[in-house]
Amino acid sequence: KLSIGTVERLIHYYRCVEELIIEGQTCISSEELAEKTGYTPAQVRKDLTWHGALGVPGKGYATDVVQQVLRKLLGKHRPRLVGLVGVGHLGLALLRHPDFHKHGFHIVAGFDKELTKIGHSIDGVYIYDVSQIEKVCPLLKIEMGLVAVPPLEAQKVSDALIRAGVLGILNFAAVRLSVPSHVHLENVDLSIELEKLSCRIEGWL
Amino acid sequence: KLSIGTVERLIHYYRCVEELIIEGQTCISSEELAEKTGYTPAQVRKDLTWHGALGVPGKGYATDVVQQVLRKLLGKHRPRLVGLVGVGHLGLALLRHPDFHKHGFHIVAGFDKELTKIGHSIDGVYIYDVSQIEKVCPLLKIEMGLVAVPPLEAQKVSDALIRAGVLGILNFAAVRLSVPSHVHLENVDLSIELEKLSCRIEGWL
Ligand SMILES: NC(=O)c1ccc[n+]([C@@H]2O[C@H](COP(=O)([O-])OP(=O)(O)OC[C@H]3O[C@@H](n4cnc5c(N)ncnc54)[C@H](O)[C@@H]3O)[C@@H](O)[C@H]2O)c1
Ligand SMILES: NC(=O)c1ccc[n+]([C@@H]2O[C@H](COP(=O)([O-])OP(=O)(O)OC[C@H]3O[C@@H](n4cnc5c(N)ncnc54)[C@H](O)[C@@H]3O)[C@@H](O)[C@H]2O)c1
Repeated sequence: KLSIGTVERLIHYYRCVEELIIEGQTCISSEELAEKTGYTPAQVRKDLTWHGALGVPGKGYATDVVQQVLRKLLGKHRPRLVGLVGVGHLGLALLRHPDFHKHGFHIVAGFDKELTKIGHSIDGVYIYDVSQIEKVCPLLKIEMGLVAVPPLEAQKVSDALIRAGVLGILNFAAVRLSVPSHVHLENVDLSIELEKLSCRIEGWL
Repeated sequence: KLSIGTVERLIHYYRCVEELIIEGQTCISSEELAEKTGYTPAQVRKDLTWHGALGVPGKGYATDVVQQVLRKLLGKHRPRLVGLVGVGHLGLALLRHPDFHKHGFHIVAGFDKELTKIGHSIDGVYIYDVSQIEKVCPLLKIEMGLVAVPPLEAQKVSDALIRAGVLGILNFAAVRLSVPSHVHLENVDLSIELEKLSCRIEGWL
């Protein structure tokens, strides 16, 4: 099992080598990878060696080897299918953000309760009635749900996603959701990002 | 200087004791605080003692003492004023999210370039023309900026915020911004949250 810190570093290494491969770079030293991702060369070597990407002393690591090793680890060998519940301001921003797609995450269905939104396709994503979650998610093999509804609605849509077989929930609503132990929950709280920025400005960080 | 991990824990302790104080609880043990925040009691004790919140063995910590100590550290003794650039889908979701306000962050101005948005007030926040950033931010004492514009516009709005005296930028656009060394930059990349969730589902985390 990896720590969350390790996973974040591996994601950054992966994205870095992915760009380098596109630019035609076949080899990278731990110093260069460290500099591009903001970690120390020692940390980079420790992480890569631990996960089986062996480097050549004095030369570095083959970018395609690093990519292969990390691809498996990060589950990138297959597309990850996502359902979005709540197609409001935040939901629309999530639907239109090109990065998810670029990193292998595909929002394949939206769910809402507003009649003006249901039955339409936004950026190629069909919006279903929220009552259809349990029918549509298994059909489309959705394994992760984005909860972007108002706080009072979040628990019930999360329950519906779980009944539909979803294994992971990314929650944006400002409430503590309760999920069964086999379901993974990640909360996004942008005010925490503001707090960290504020601490940096205060000089504490 | 604190590590980012420590700052995140302190933020969670602060929010926890804030709720307890509202509920009238005057004392909390490290076990209870650990359980409510998801850390270990040993970590809680180490963090609080290090920062001057002394506990009574066998009894715990006075919630108001913990709040005072952390309040200073986290810069919460004063409101933190924020400007939002880009009042699109993401920008509107940020404007309407009640939590920022609750944690002492006040979005006091919005900036956009679309004529249909400029000159209006949304949820009590006036939307200025983006060309007014350098005039308005110092006047309103804005110290942090939220960059929620399309990727190709992000560097130039960030430059304008910096010329206006902003010390911290929270960037949502999928580009690497370049800022001078006295300015703090925090990037929000929700696809990283999806990656972490995916790793949890894969069982790696
Ligand atoms: N995590 C953060 O930092 C952060 C930032 C901004 C917003 N938010 C939160 O994200 C959520 C959405 O914000 P928003 O600005 O997009 O709100 P919004 O009101 O624009 O959108 C909410 C959408 O959910 C739909 N909806 C409501 N109840 C539903 C239900 N039971 N089933 C399906 N759909 C339902 C609405 O019809 C609407 O389309 C809110 O909880 C908000 O507080 C979080
Ligand atoms: N960080 C993440 O995970 C994440 C998630 C969703 C969206 N995003 C990003 O956030 C940004 C905004 O997304 P959105 O869906 O709200 O887009 P949007 O198109 O709905 O909104 C962009 C807004 O910026 C304004 N704008 C454009 N150029 C400007 C300029 N030079 N000065 C001032 N305002 C300007 C537009 O008029 C519009 O109101 C995009 O870069 C998007 O990729 C990031």
